[in-house]
Amino acid sequence: FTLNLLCVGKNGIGKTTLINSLFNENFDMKDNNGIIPEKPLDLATEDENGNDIDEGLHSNVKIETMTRTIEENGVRLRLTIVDTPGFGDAIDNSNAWEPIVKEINSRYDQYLDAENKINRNLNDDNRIHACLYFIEPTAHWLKPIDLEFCSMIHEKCNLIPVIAKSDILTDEEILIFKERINKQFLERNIQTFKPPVYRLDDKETIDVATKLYESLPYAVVGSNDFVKDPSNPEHTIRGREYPWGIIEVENENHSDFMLLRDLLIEQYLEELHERTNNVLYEHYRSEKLVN
Amino acid sequence: FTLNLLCVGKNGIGKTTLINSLFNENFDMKDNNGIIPEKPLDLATEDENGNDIDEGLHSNVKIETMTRTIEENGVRLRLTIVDTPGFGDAIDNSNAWEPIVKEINSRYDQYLDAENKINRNLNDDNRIHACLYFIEPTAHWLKPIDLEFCSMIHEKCNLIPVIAKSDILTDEEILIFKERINKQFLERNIQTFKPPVYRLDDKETIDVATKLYESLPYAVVGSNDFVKDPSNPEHTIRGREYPWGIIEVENENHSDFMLLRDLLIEQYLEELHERTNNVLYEHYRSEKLVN
Ligand SMILES: Nc1nc2c(ncn2[C@@H]2O[C@H](COP(=O)(O)OP(=O)(O)O)[C@@H](O)[C@H]2O)c(=O)[nH]1
Ligand SMILES: Nc1nc2c(ncn2[C@@H]2O[C@H](COP(=O)(O)OP(=O)(O)O)[C@@H](O)[C@H]2O)c(=O)[nH]1
Repeated sequence: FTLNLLCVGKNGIGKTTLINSLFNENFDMKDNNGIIPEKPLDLATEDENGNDIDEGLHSNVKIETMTRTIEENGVRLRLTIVDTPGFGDAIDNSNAWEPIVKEINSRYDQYLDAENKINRNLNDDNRIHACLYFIEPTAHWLKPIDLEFCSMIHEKCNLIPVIAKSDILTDEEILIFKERINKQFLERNIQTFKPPVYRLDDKETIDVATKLYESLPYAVVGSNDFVKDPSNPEHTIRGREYPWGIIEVENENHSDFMLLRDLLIEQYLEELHERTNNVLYEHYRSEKLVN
Repeated sequence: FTLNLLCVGKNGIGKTTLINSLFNENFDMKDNNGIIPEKPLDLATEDENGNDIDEGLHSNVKIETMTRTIEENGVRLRLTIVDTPGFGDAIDNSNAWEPIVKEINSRYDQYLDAENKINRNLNDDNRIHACLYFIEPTAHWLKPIDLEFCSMIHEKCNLIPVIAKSDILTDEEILIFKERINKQFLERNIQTFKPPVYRLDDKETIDVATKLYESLPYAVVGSNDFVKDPSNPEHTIRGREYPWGIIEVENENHSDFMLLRDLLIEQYLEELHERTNNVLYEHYRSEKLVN
């Protein structure tokens, strides 16, 4: 199994932490050496003046790729994270989407070339299977940069929007925010990934698929820390510890983290592949033939 | 007693909520009619596209003033909030500080003119007694806009920096963030308000003053909501309710909110007046005479 996951969002929004929480890994999406820095706050991308090292007047988006083979429940997964540092961090962020769309296209082109070879080896599928788009938890509306990016990307790869650091919002604020986001998506015909439902599925499967789709965007929480499990003090679990309580990353009542893990890894990995191959890649290929 | 309080920070950073929590009021710093909107999320300053109504390429900072007489523990306080919508919200935020410094200066000029009149009435003191500067809880470093503003303002009025929505950070992250902020302030000689210590003060008073100063910037939390008091279910208290616990605004273990209230209202209101009059205003006046 392979999963090529594109992650897009501002510096410090929690991408590294979420990826590490999802896959129980320690990617370091700051300097690509795969080790979580001792102090998660010790970020290499900023200098002492609070200036992002890449931050300038104009957008400067990098594409950084990390691949690792991980084992989940006895299943081996070749996981590639495509990170996009610099997105949304500049003073002028116009066209921040361009380098990212270019990257998706170049991976489609790679596959296209491979398909056209005589002794083709299609095991090396480097196409992007899903894009995790990180939304800031302002609870207001999506910003122009969010809407611009999502409309440029949703016909190119499976879009899975998440509300980052959602622990800052109460359940009520999350509901209102999700309503607004989905309203804005609808108005612009922005399609998020929809777990397909098959005619012979049983009721339970349909219910799961429906719930996964209707809960978008996922209000997620991630953590690099392990804290005492409140319900099992011998145990430690991923969480964030506060004077008023412990946020448990894998607790379904605390956030939509488990829904995201379900969608991305447990239940719909194959569907993500299929839609990429049968719908999005085909769309790209036919557009290319026309032009 | 009067308190003229300048509030500076990005839209949605929590200024309205904090002011209402501090003074048990319901200012609406969005449209100046003093009523909390039914849905605190129903902000008038953004349209459906997530565009701040004032947001454009260039900075567009407004100065909005609200005055109210409130009663705290039998003491009447004439409270004036000077809000600065638009600060930090544009795509290009250079010189966002200018309209704000102009406002402080014009209030000093007002007082100067009044002093020079024959039948002067100095009861109308409209000078700014303190500036609450709201820092985003990124846990990284202060941004260029933060440093620029604080260095332009600290010699003009008493600077009290706060870390907004600090509930997003663990205690450990708050400590690290405060260290970095104070380091950056030190490097630039930015002075924050320091509760004065007098020769005849008793140990307890000195300890309080020291603690108040050393805890800057205050990591605060505010709330418009009232929730069941966990330690007294008959009671309601200001708080934010989550599946994992309740953040109590007035709980000293949950944030530095009570320290801020102490500094601003309970203990050092007179000192804020005195420093404004004896140090900052004098500084302004002598600069003006020189020029
Ligand atoms: N409150 C809260 N903080 C988070 C969460 N995820 C990450 N953080 C913190 O946010 C900071 C930046 O996270 P990081 O993953 O490095 O962001 P990245 O730059 O997008 O990769 C770190 O201090 C994390 O501990 C979350 O879900 N909730
Ligand atoms: N998590 C958290 N949210 C807050 C806090 N203070 C305010 N908010 C929320 O942030 C949003 C904007 O707050 P508001 O006071 O209107 O911001 P303003 O635009 O700066 O006046 C509202 O939804 C508040 O409920 C806080 O201390 N912690």
